[in-house]
Amino acid sequence: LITLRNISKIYPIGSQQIVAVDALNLTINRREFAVLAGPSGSGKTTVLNIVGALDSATEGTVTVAGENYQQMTAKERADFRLQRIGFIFQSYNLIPVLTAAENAEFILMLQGIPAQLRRRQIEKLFTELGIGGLEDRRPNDLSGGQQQRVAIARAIAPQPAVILADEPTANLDSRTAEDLLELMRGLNRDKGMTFLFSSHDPLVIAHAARVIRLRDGRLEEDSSTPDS
Amino acid sequence: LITLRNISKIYPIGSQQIVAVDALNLTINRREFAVLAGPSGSGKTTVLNIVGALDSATEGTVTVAGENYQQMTAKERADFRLQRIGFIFQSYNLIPVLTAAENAEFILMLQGIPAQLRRRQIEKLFTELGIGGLEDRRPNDLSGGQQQRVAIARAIAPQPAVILADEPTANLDSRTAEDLLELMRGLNRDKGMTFLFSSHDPLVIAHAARVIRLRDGRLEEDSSTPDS
Ligand SMILES: Nc1ncnc2c1ncn2[C@@H]1O[C@H](COP(=O)(O)OP(=O)(O)OP(=O)(O)O)[C@@H](O)[C@H]1O
Ligand SMILES: Nc1ncnc2c1ncn2[C@@H]1O[C@H](COP(=O)(O)OP(=O)(O)OP(=O)(O)O)[C@@H](O)[C@H]1O
Ligand SMILES: [Mg+2]
Ligand SMILES: [Mg+2]
Repeated sequence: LITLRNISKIYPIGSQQIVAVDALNLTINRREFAVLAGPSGSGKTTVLNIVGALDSATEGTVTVAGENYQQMTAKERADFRLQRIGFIFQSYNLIPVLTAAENAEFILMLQGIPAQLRRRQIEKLFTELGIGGLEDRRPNDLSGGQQQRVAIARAIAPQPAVILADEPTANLDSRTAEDLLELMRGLNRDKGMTFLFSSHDPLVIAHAARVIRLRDGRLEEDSSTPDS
Repeated sequence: LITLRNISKIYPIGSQQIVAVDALNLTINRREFAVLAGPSGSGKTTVLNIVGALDSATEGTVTVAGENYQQMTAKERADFRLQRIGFIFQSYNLIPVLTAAENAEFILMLQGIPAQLRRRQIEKLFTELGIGGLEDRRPNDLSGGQQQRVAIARAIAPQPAVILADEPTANLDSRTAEDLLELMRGLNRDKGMTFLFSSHDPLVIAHAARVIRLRDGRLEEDSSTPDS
């Protein structure tokens, strides 16, 4: 489903070259439940951004669902991302002037789903995420972990083929994180959604069928558990 | 050092009253190393904001270092906070147009410390936090965990009497989090700095000499380890 071939990302800063990702080769298959693990600064967010067409690689090719990103126009990549990929950002990126429900239902609205049906879907999802009742709050009136779950709902609601989740449990207590991972494993199992996380959280790593370890932008280890 | 007496925080939202903190009594003594623990939404950030004079309580009194917050003017509270309290925000609040070093040295500059001396102090602190070499980057060119450590450096650099840290390890891997907690315990032991954390992280809770558990805005449990 997702193939990264010899992917590098280099930022020129002043006279330096910062190598954020270094000649990475990676294949993610349909229905996988995989996590990118590694120290702070090891390249996890950069890899997710490249997979999600939010960022371009300096070298190498990215192919997602048979589509080569470099052969698409900027508009085609944007449309592809909107319709086929759900992205949970490390810093949420919620829109402060919209309510939690308006933030979460955004893509459903673009897909032309009628308002009442959207509201029902969002309310159900919010309840499953433990934020039922918070639909009409603004993001600034929510706790950190509540904001995180609104960002999660926004990515999940359109049921995309692929979910890219950057540190989705960073601001959640272990009970809430467990519930979230159960929810996501259910979507993986029952709807065939592919999940690629980046995470430091041992809980996420424990739930993942495959752990891809990065260090200094390079692949250090790539292991699947035997029963996955 | 810090006394909260019968503290409540209530937000009126539409026709509802949201009780974020409910009749909380708490005393934090000098040199403590304590953590506020509890589920997402249980009131940790709200309590820290009240202790740090960033937010006012709806009911009850807050006394810090003998000063009653309600008896101070807004300017006096702001000065007090700037000089006596270091705050690490759950969402960092770094200034995007300043470099990492400029963000971190801000209060040292207000204190009139000369530029070269400031730079040396910040470089040393950045190295201890594992972000040495990132002084001249802008926050947007840093990873999530690197931004978090810039926010930590900003709070620690002026060596305030009290540090209030809201989820300081949320975006850090366990190795980096361990190093951070060692650094903070060193400051607690050698400089007598008082630390009050809010955290979900079992690592932080394990390092804390005292764990104050919240649930639904109320105190659920308040326990010190025998050797602390
Ligand atoms: N815009 C940029 N300009 C320069 N360097 C960058 C930029 N963005 C990221 N980097 C660097 O690239 C490296 C990888 O960053 P990335 O955000 O992918 O790390 P990460 O694994 O997600 O870290 P964390 O766990 O802290 O979120 C880091 O060393 C970071 O400083
Ligand atoms: N401005 C506000 N208006 C209304 N309700 C609020 C506001 N700020 C916080 N709340 C509510 O108060 C409660 C406590 O919030 P707080 O941010 O203190 O929780 P927290 O323990 O820090 O959670 P987390 O672990 O998710 O960061 C939550 O239910 C939250 O929705
Ligand atoms: Mg990251
Ligand atoms: Mg909080």
